[in-house]
Amino acid sequence: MSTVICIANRKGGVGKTTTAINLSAALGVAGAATLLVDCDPQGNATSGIGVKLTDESPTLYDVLLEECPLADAVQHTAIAQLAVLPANHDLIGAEVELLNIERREYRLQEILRKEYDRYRYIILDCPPSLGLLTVNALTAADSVLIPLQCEYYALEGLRSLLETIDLIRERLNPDLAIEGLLLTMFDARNKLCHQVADEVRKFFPQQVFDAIIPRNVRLSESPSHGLPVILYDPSCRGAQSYMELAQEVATSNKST
Amino acid sequence: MSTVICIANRKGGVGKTTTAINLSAALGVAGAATLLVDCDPQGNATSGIGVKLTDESPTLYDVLLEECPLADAVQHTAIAQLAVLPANHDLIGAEVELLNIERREYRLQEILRKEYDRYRYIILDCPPSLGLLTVNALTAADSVLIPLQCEYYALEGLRSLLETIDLIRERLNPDLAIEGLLLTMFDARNKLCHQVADEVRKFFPQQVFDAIIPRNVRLSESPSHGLPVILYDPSCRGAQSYMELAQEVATSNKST
Ligand SMILES: Nc1ncnc2c1ncn2[C@@H]1O[C@H](COP(=O)(O)OP(=O)(O)OP(=O)(O)O)[C@@H](O)[C@H]1O
Ligand SMILES: Nc1ncnc2c1ncn2[C@@H]1O[C@H](COP(=O)(O)OP(=O)(O)OP(=O)(O)O)[C@@H](O)[C@H]1O
Ligand SMILES: [Mg+2]
Ligand SMILES: [Mg+2]
Repeated sequence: MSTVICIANRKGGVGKTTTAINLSAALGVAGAATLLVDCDPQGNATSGIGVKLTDESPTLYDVLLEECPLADAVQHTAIAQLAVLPANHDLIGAEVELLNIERREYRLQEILRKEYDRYRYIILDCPPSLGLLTVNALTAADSVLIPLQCEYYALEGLRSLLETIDLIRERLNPDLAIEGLLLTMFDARNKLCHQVADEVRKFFPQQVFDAIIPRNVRLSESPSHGLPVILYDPSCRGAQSYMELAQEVATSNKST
Repeated sequence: MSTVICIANRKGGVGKTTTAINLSAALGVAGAATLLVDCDPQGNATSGIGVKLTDESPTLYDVLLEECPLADAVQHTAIAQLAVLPANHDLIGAEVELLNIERREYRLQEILRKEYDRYRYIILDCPPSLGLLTVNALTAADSVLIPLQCEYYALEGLRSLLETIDLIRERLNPDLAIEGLLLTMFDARNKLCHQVADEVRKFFPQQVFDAIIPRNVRLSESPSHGLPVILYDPSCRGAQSYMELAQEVATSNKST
């Protein structure tokens, strides 16, 4: 039994990678076998969690184009129960090369399906766009977790993101659910933050996580040490809030 | 005589739109005829500067596919010398439809070339990706202004962005120059900010603007009022820093 959660939002810089890394780490530390898949050619999740690639290291690119089995590309992390399928710049090529392949949207789903017995959670970090890599991730996922920065442009992008999710549900992945909306970089002193948060809860009453991720400098420092915040500074508010999030995610996905 | 400047960085949320809006506004207020072109299907530059579109309003999508001349799509703003070519969600379709057209990378360049007599500056806001819309913008531009958030992931993305610019220069736009690297959301109390800033100046000694954009809540509030910060709160540090930037840009592009 495995739960595949896609972390997506076309708006840039809202905390997708920070959430993918720290949620995966918190699930791993709690004892659940977790795989973090970096679906962004920027490779921020790969470097943020401390994986160092050489020119020969296999990545998601090689796995998607069937040049290497997933198990050969997976790398270990400082957390025993957390493994990473890394990405690098080559992944940009996959968007072009997959265009000519049959069932190109199902590529990632078919690959991850074989790993369901090995991992309890599979977390997918997406780039800030709605291209073929994000479509592959949304097709492979059981649910979508949407990080939302509490800023003006955040609400604008939400409608078109939900329209895209509806399209994916109609054409590619009928069971795609919404895991929840996560308020990120929340600064309690900032009036705009409260206004955006109230608006989001009004429009999506059942779907906003109780856990709120505060703006916390330790979260932006931890990737420069190649560590999830839970290992970098476990007592900081950033680490606490991601542990709360992991708790909520585990509770709502408890296998009955 | 016109100068076309493209605001680009594949990393998301680094201040591309905030820079495009506020640099354009500062240039317009200083008396230079300026056109802001929103090349992002998110349409943040369009809404952030207060343009309200109806379902019938022509946008960059219609202009790119030659269904309407640019002059019919351009909208006025609260600043006499600043006009906007807006974008909305339809623009996503352009990435697909342009694929089948001859000289698809030169579309925007050919359209803007006709406007060189009308505008002293044309500022292009790009989405956080390196797809056909960003390629069109880089091909149409005289120079690229790169906003850089002073955070760990900023440096990572810079190398691949500069490689892309080199490719564009080799194949599509031989005169493409770098206008400069702009440090954004700078928080003087944060050690990491200073470290990243020092690193950027070390690698690119001549190319970092003197103007530094501070993290300033007025910059994130102004789009919710549909105003550039120069009109929303002219005395705040955010407005001052963008006026300084406009001064530097105007000085380095002084027509001799
Ligand atoms: N809660 C937080 N507090 C402070 N800084 C944060 C927080 N969350 C993320 N950051 C920082 O903000 C920046 C943007 O976050 P991140 O890179 O995770 O966003 P993203 O949505 O993955 O961006 P992209 O759209 O480029 O993929 C990063 O430099 C990150 O370290
Ligand atoms: N100097 C600043 N101080 C405070 N907030 C800022 C600053 N610059 C930008 N912001 C806010 O940070 C968020 C990201 O900025 P912006 O949307 O301009 O980035 P972007 O690079 O255009 O994002 P995208 O990659 O999605 O296009 C916005 O909510 C914006 O209002
Ligand atoms: Mg990311
Ligand atoms: Mg933008």
